[in-house]
Amino acid sequence: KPIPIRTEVSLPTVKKIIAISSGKGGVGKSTIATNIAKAFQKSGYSVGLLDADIYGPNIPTLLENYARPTITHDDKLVPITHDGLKFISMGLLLEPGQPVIWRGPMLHGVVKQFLADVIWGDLDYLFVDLPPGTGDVHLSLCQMVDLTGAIAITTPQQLSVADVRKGIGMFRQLQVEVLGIIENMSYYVHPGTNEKIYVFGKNGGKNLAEEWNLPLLAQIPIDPAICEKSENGLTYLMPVVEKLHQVF
Amino acid sequence: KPIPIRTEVSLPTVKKIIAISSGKGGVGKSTIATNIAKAFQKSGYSVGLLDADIYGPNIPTLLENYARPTITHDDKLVPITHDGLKFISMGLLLEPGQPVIWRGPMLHGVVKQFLADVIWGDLDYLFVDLPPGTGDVHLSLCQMVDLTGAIAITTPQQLSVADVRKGIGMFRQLQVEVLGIIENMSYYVHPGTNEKIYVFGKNGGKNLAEEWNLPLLAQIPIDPAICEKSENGLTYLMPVVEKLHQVF
Ligand SMILES: Nc1ncnc2c1ncn2[C@@H]1O[C@H](COP(=O)(O)OP(=O)(O)O)[C@@H](O)[C@H]1O
Ligand SMILES: Nc1ncnc2c1ncn2[C@@H]1O[C@H](COP(=O)(O)OP(=O)(O)O)[C@@H](O)[C@H]1O
Repeated sequence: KPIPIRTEVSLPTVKKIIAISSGKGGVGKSTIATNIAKAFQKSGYSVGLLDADIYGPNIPTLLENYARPTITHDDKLVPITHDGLKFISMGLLLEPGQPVIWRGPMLHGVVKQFLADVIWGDLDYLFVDLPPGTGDVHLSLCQMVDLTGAIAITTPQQLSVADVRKGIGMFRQLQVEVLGIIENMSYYVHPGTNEKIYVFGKNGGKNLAEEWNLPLLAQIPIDPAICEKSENGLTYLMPVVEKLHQVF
Repeated sequence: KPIPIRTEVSLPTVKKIIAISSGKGGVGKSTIATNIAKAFQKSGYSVGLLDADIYGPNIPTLLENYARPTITHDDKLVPITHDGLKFISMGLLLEPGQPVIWRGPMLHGVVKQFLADVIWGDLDYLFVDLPPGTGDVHLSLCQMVDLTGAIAITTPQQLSVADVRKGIGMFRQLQVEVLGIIENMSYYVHPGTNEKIYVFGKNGGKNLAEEWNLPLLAQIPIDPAICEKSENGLTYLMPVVEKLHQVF
């Protein structure tokens, strides 16, 4: 029985809202969310990025931008603009290294605030970086706004594929369309020999895409340059802009 | 101001309870928790393993054991015994691939049930595999039982180190001792040339251990054999048994 969907929060100035999700942590979801947002922005769209991983808000680190958002007299948050990309994150509201030791209901409140009380303005796309799991934040997001869809990120590893499969199952139950799958850390190219080493196994994401009849939007190699600076991953995500347009 | 600790659940037959934690997902926490439990069991101790990752319960997959726990007439759960290791997981109570779409308070209930209503019997060690983040499950565990300590798992990557640092900060606030740090996926040994490739950077875990004056219990390489079968990681964890004894 599908869970009832409410549109508690209305964002009339935002055309499309896309969740970047996984189910499994550490698959590169935040890195990909940041690069997808930049890829759409570089293609000429107005884009926002909402960091909904309240316990592990890494977007400020990935953008190397820790500016404090200002709060207006009527308690609205002005998002930070980074090279034209608007973004908001719990990481901007905390001291570095400060853990957020909150229970579920507090998460619901923050997600609502980041959707309803941030001055997003006119946006073609708002990307939402979701935390691992299938809990409070996922439920709150899906019940508060009318999502255009979700992109599922996985690595080739079976454990990741199993958790991402649950994430896809959750979106189906919440009546949110999954737009496609991105497989990350697909292989490592040895710099000396140029051979592809499938460190984490082969084609886990590709097989998952076939299983659910979803487009495989990209297969991104393990690239140490991405570890050093997340935007080194941008070139792998540029082709996704065109692929997603075919899905809408 | 420290958060008050209650011992709501008493486990008189369990000598030590150790949390395996990270803060960041995908660092290999469940794989290491399973292998540490096995390493202690192979060293002659009676050991239990509690999978507290309710949204992503991977222990049954890692042990390749999906047996259904029986429930006694007075609603107690009999844990599954796998080669002498007692374990319980949400994964044993669900259909494969079934997502758990619950809010925080439900998690609290399950954690309490897995502590108080499972017939653990006499155990030298109970290892608890924690989910990513610093939320409901962490709070509930630390407030319900008197933990002996926690082991923090990280990869060398800065994003992981940052989230694990928050996890350590959380344990300090909850007055739980951190016993040591394990760095996982430290390097990849190229099979042809035997050279160490630091795919995810170098010494992130080692530096974190020095920063918090904690023992570095192990540095485990990326080993594709672990991906295929988690118990291939056991040899890397056997030395940890001895190292931990020096800490108690
Ligand atoms: N393709 C890649 N190659 C190398 N490192 C990567 C790649 N994708 C992500 N990473 C690194 O992996 C770590 C986890 O990425 P992150 O985006 O935080 O994942 P998640 O949001 O799923 O937890 C980060 O340190 C990041 O730099
Ligand atoms: N040292 C390692 N070498 C290769 N693969 C590993 C290693 N440690 C863990 N893995 C793999 O990484 C993935 C994530 O591990 P997992 O234990 O699920 O992490 P977590 O519990 O932190 O999310 C799994 O597919 C596992 O097989």
